[in-house]
Amino acid sequence: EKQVVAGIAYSRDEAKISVRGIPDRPGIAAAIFGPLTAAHVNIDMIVQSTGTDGLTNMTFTVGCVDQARAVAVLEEQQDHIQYAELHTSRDVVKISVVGVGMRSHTGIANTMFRTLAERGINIQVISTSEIKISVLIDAEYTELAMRALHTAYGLDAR
Amino acid sequence: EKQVVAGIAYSRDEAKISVRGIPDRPGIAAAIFGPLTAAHVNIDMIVQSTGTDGLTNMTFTVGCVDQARAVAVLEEQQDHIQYAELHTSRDVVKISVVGVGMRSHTGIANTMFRTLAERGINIQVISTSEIKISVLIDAEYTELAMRALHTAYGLDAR
Ligand SMILES: C[C@@H](O)[C@H](N)C(=O)O
Ligand SMILES: C[C@@H](O)[C@H](N)C(=O)O
Repeated sequence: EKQVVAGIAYSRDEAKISVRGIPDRPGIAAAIFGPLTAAHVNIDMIVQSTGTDGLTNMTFTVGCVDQARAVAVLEEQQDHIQYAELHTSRDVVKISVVGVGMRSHTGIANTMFRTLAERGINIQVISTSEIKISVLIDAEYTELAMRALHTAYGLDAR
Repeated sequence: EKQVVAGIAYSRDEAKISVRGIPDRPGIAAAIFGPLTAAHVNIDMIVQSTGTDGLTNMTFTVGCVDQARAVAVLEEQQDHIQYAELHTSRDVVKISVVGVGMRSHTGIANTMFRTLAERGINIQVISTSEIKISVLIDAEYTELAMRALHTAYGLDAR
């Protein structure tokens, strides 16, 4: 069944910042984004899935120009946020598959994940909305992933 | 500064499914979504942030009608996916704040997180796209959260 995909986009201007081992209780997300807002850091993706044993991880991305400032803000706030580890990397690329009305984007997501798996590309972060699936992968796979995904969704001939 | 928010939406037809302690290596996302696609499960949100020590958690939501089938598919595939724990709950609500052109949605996100924190509401899952911020919270807070967010973004008078 032909999946209806409008296009595939990528962005290299993404610095990934992961805050790990944060308490999963009210107020922690505000303790992270309050200072970042005050420092005028432009956030792109924000991703947090469910935690385990009262702790969770949160990953977000900023434009590369804001990476150092964002990290400095978080390091100042470590006592207030109480994270165990802060990890950051610019070696990532965001790749987004945009569907056309994706209530059931299970099939579109499956094609994306299968295509990346077949080429041995590890998916670091996943975030979806109604019309889009975005992943963060290692930047060195940008061209390989983009070519493979265009083929997988039948976008080559265009 | 007045944040430009187009509206706030919520959906109670969400069953949260968390797969915890999955290996963070190529092919695992495909091992999860391949069988779910074959079982015609309609997925809404998919959220995975960066892992720790080679393991990560993935959370996704399905319409309540698909919850039992999705859980059965995952339980059959436990050896193949190698997750440590599967957790599911219908007691959640998805609340989404839709902005207008949100390159810098840091401020909009901050208002959302602060407003929920002030009322003691824990944020279980976060996922964003360019124009939208979605969170999963406990369903019992639906009315309180919607009212508080409408006030916070100045949408009351409309
Ligand atoms: C956890 C899962 O996303 C894994 N990293 C994969 O690429 O499939
Ligand atoms: C981890 C963080 O999202 C926390 N659960 C909060 O509500 O702020």
